Amino acid sequence: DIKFEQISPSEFFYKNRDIAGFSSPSRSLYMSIRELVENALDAAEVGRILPEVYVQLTLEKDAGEESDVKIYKLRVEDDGIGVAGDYIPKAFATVLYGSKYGYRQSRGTFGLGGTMALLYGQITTNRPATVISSTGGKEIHKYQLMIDVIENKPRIISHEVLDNRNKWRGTIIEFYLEADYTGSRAKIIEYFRNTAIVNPHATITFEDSRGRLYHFPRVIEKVPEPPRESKPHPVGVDVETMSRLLAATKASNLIGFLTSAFQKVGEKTARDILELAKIPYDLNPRRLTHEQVTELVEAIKKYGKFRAPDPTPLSPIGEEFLESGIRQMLKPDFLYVVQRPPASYSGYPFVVEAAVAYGGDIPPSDSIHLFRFANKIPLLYDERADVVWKVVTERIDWTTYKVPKVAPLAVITSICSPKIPYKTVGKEAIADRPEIERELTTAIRECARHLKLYLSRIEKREAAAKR
Amino acid sequence: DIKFEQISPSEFFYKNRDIAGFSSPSRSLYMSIRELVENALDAAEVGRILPEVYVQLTLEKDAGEESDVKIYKLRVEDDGIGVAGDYIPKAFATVLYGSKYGYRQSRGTFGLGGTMALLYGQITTNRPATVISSTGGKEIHKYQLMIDVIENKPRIISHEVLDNRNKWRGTIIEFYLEADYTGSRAKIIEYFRNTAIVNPHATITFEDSRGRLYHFPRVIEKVPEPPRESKPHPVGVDVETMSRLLAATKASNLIGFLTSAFQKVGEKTARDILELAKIPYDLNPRRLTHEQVTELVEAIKKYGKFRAPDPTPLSPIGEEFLESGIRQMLKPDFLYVVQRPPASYSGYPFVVEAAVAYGGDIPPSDSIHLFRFANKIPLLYDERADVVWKVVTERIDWTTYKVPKVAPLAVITSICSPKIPYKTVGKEAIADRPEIERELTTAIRECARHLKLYLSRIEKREAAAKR
Ligand SMILES: Nc1ncnc2c1ncn2[C@@H]1O[C@H](COP(=O)(O)OP(=O)(O)OP(=O)(O)O)[C@@H](O)[C@H]1O
Ligand SMILES: Nc1ncnc2c1ncn2[C@@H]1O[C@H](COP(=O)(O)OP(=O)(O)OP(=O)(O)O)[C@@H](O)[C@H]1O
Ligand SMILES: [Mg+2]
Ligand SMILES: [Mg+2]
Repeated sequence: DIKFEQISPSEFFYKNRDIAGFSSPSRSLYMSIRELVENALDAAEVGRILPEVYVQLTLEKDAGEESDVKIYKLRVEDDGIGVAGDYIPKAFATVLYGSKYGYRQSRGTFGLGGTMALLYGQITTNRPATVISSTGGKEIHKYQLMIDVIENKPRIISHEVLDNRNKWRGTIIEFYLEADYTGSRAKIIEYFRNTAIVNPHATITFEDSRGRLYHFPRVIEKVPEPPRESKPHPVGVDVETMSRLLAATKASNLIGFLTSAFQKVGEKTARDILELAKIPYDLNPRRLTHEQVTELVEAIKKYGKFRAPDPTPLSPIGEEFLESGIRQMLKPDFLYVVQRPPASYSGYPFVVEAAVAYGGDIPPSDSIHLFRFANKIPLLYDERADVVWKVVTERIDWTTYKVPKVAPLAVITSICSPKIPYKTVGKEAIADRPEIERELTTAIRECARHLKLYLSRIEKREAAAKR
Repeated sequence: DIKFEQISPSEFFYKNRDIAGFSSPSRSLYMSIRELVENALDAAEVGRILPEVYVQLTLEKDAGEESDVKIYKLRVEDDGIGVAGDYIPKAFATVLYGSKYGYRQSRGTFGLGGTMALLYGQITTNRPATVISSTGGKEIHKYQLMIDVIENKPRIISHEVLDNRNKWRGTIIEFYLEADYTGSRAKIIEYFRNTAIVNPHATITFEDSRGRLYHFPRVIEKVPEPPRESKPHPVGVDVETMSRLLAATKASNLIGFLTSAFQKVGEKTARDILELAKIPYDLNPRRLTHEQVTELVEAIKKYGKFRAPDPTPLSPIGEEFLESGIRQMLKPDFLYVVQRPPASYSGYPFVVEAAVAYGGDIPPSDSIHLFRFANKIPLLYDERADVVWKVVTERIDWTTYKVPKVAPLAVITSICSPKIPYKTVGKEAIADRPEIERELTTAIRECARHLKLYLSRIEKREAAAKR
C-alpha cells in the first residue's frame, strides 16, 4: 500500500548525511571542525575584524583501546560579530537557515553546515550543544540547544542572558560527538595549516585531545577589503528569478526595472533588450504575462553585449599573500603567482588566482602536488572530481614546459565567487563550468611558461658547468 | 548588516541544482529522463506489473543552427500503479515528498527526482507540466502543474477529472525543457540499453526527436518477487531513531519494545541487551530518560551477536538474468556471474552481484570496462568516485589472474539495498562503506579466479597448438 510522506530538510540531511559529508566518524570530525572554523572566519570578515579562532578538542569518553572511535567534546571560539540573541536558536538548530544567501562571496552558502555538525553530535551522543554569543552589546546569550529533526526547528533546553560587562563580542560553540581523531588528524592539521596560509590576517589555534597545541599566529595586521553585496548580473538569469525581481520591483516601467534590478544595465542596454523582446518600454513590470517574462529572459540570452560583472562581491587572496604563504609552506626554488581579472559564469563574477612552485621542499613525484582553495577554504578531498584536476592533467601538457616525468612540482589554485559551483553539499570539489575551466587553464599556462624559462636557465647552467 | 532567511528545500535545490545533477543542458536532459524512467519502473514494481515504459522526445523550438541547446518536449508514459488524484500535485510539484521513505528497496529514495525534472523544465521554459494518472479506478485525473519554488508547494493551473471507461491504469508526464540532446544522446541510449538488460521483464521504448525509435522488448513474462517492507535492524540505529521508535511503540515494557520494533531480536537477545545497558526489563518504553536511551544504543553497539538482516526488502537482479543480459550485451567468450549472500551495513541489508566477462565483443583496453548498477539503475557518471572503481583498481591485482596489461576485460557489479549510500543527490557514485567494499572484493575475486582458470586453459591450448 502506498503511503505518501513529506519530510523536512533536517530529516533529509539526517537520513542522507553521507551527502552532507558526514559519512564516517573520522570524516565527520573533519567536517565539524571545518564548518565551525569557516563560520568563525565569515563572522570576522563581515565585521572587518582581525579573526581570532580557538579550537579545542578534548576526549570525553574512551570507548576502549580497540576502537579509534570515541566521544569527544569540540569547542570553537571566535571574536567575530556574534549572533543576536533571538536568532541563535534558528541559526544553529535549523537547517536551511542563514545569513549568507545574498550575492556576495562568503565561505558559507547553504545555511546548513553549522547545524549539520550539531545534528551529527546530537545523534551520536544524545547531548545538547551550548552556544554562547554576543554582538558586543549589553547582553551575552547562552543557550543549550537540540534540534527537532522531524520538524527542523530548535529545541531550547535552557536560555540565560548574562551581563556583558567586558563588552565581549564573539561566539562560542561547544558540543559532543562520536569521532575518530586518529583517522582524521592528518587532514585536520593540514586544514588548519592551509587555512592559515590563505588567511594571513587570522590567528588560529588548535588544541587537540593529546595536549598538542597547533598555533598559527597572524602575519599581517590589516583586514582585507570585505566583499560587498551587489545586484544580480543579467546573464544567466532564468524565468524564476526574473519573475521574482519583477514582482518585487518599485519601478513603474520596464526601463526603470531593468536598470534598477540588475548591475551593468544602463538605459540604452535596457531599450535594446526590450526591443529584442518586442515588449513596450512603458509596461508595468508587475503586469507582464507569462509569455512576456519568457521573451524578456530569451532576449537577455540573445543580447550578449553585457559588460563583465562587478567585482565588488569578490575578495580574492591577493598575489602578495598567496606568494608569501606558498613560500612559507613549500620554500620553493621557483614560484610564479598570477591573479586573473574578474570573469563570470551564469551571471556570477569569479576570479581565479594560480601559482606554480618548483623545487625547494616539494618532494619529487610523478603526480602533481595540488593545493586547491575556494573562497579561501582549503579543499582536501575529492581531488579527482575537481575541475582543477581536470585542467592540470588534461588541459596542460607539462612536458612542453620542460617538466620531467618525476618532478618537484606543485600547483596552487584559488577560485573566489559569490557562488562556487560545488559538486556536493560537502564542498570538496568544483564543477567544470566552461568559463571557470578556461580561466584556470589560462592562469596555469601563464605560470607554466615562466617555469619553462626557469627550467631552461637551470638546464643551460648545468650544461655550462659540465664543460 | 546581517539579514537571516529561511529557505525552503525547493529553493535550496533550485539555487544549487548542480548538486542535484542538473548542471548543464545535456546533463539535465539525461537526469530528467532517468528520474522519470526510474519512477515508472518503481511504479510497476510495487504493483507487480510487467513494466511498459514509453519515452518520447520531440523538438519544440529550435534556437538556431549554431546552438545544440533547444527547447524539447519530454513525455513519459507507464502502465504502473498510478497516483491517486489527491496526491498528484504534491507528488510531482513538491520537493521531499514521496512514497519511498520506508525500509524497502526501490530506485527512488529522496522524494526529489521527479519534481526536480519538472522544476528544471519550468525555470528554463516557464511552461506548466501535464500529469495524467489513474490507479485503474473510475477516474483519470489530469493536472497542469507548476511549482511554487519559494514555498515548495504545487500551483495547480488546471485540474480535470475524466471518466476511466477503459479501466486504464498508469501515469503520463509531459513537460518542456531546455536541453542539449546532441551532447547527451550517447549516454541516454546507453542508459536505456543497460536499464533494459537488468530489467528483462520491462518493455522500454524511446522515440527521439530525430524520429529514431529505440525499442527494448521484454525477454521474460514473469514479474520478479518485489521487495517487501521490513522492520529496522538494531545495528546502526542511533539515538534519534531509537527515541522515535520508543515514542511510537505500543509495547508496555522494554522486552516487548525491542522484540516488536526491530527485526532479528528475540526475547533472549532483548534481555541480553537490557542487561548490558543496565536497564530494568519492565520500564515503560515511553518513559526512558535521555541517559537510558543513550545506554540502550550503546549496549546495542557493544552486543555484536545479532543475526544478519532480513533479505526480504531486497530484490536483486538474479544470476540467471544477469548472465543472459551480459551475454546479450557483450557476447563474451568467458563469463562468470556470482550473487553473494545478503550482508549488512549500518543496519541495512544489501546484496552484491558481480560478473567478470572476457573476450567476445569487449574491445581490448588497458583500463577495465566497468558496468555499475545500484537497485537496477545503471550508473553512467562519476566512475572514479565509485567504490567499485576503488575495488577493481586497488583491491584486485589482475596480473595475478593472468590478465594481460591490454585485455578485453569487463566487470559488471550490482548492489541492491533499501538504502544505497550514494555520494550525491544525483545518484551516480556509491560511497566506500567498508562492508560494501568487502563484499564487492570477495565477489569480484571469486569471478577473477574462474577467469584465471579459463585464461590458463587458453594459454595451455595455444602452447600445445604451437608444438
Ligand atoms: N561563529 C559564528 N558567528 C556568527 N554567526 C554565525 C556563526 N556561526 C554561524 N553563524 C550564523 O549562523 C548561520 C548558519 O550557519 P551555518 O553554518 O549552518 O550555515 P552557513 O554558514 O550560512 O552556510 P553553510 O552551510 O554553507 O556553512 C550563518 O549564516 C551565520 O549567520
Ligand atoms: N510514474 C509514476 N507512477 C506512480 N507514482 C509516481 C510516478 N512518479 C512519481 N510517483 C510518485 O511520486 C513520488 C515522488 O517522486 P520523485 O521522483 O520526486 O521522488 P522519489 O521517486 O520518491 O525519490 P527520488 O528523488 O529518489 O526519485 C514517488 O515517491 C511516487 O510515489
Ligand atoms: Mg557555515
Ligand atoms: Mg523518483
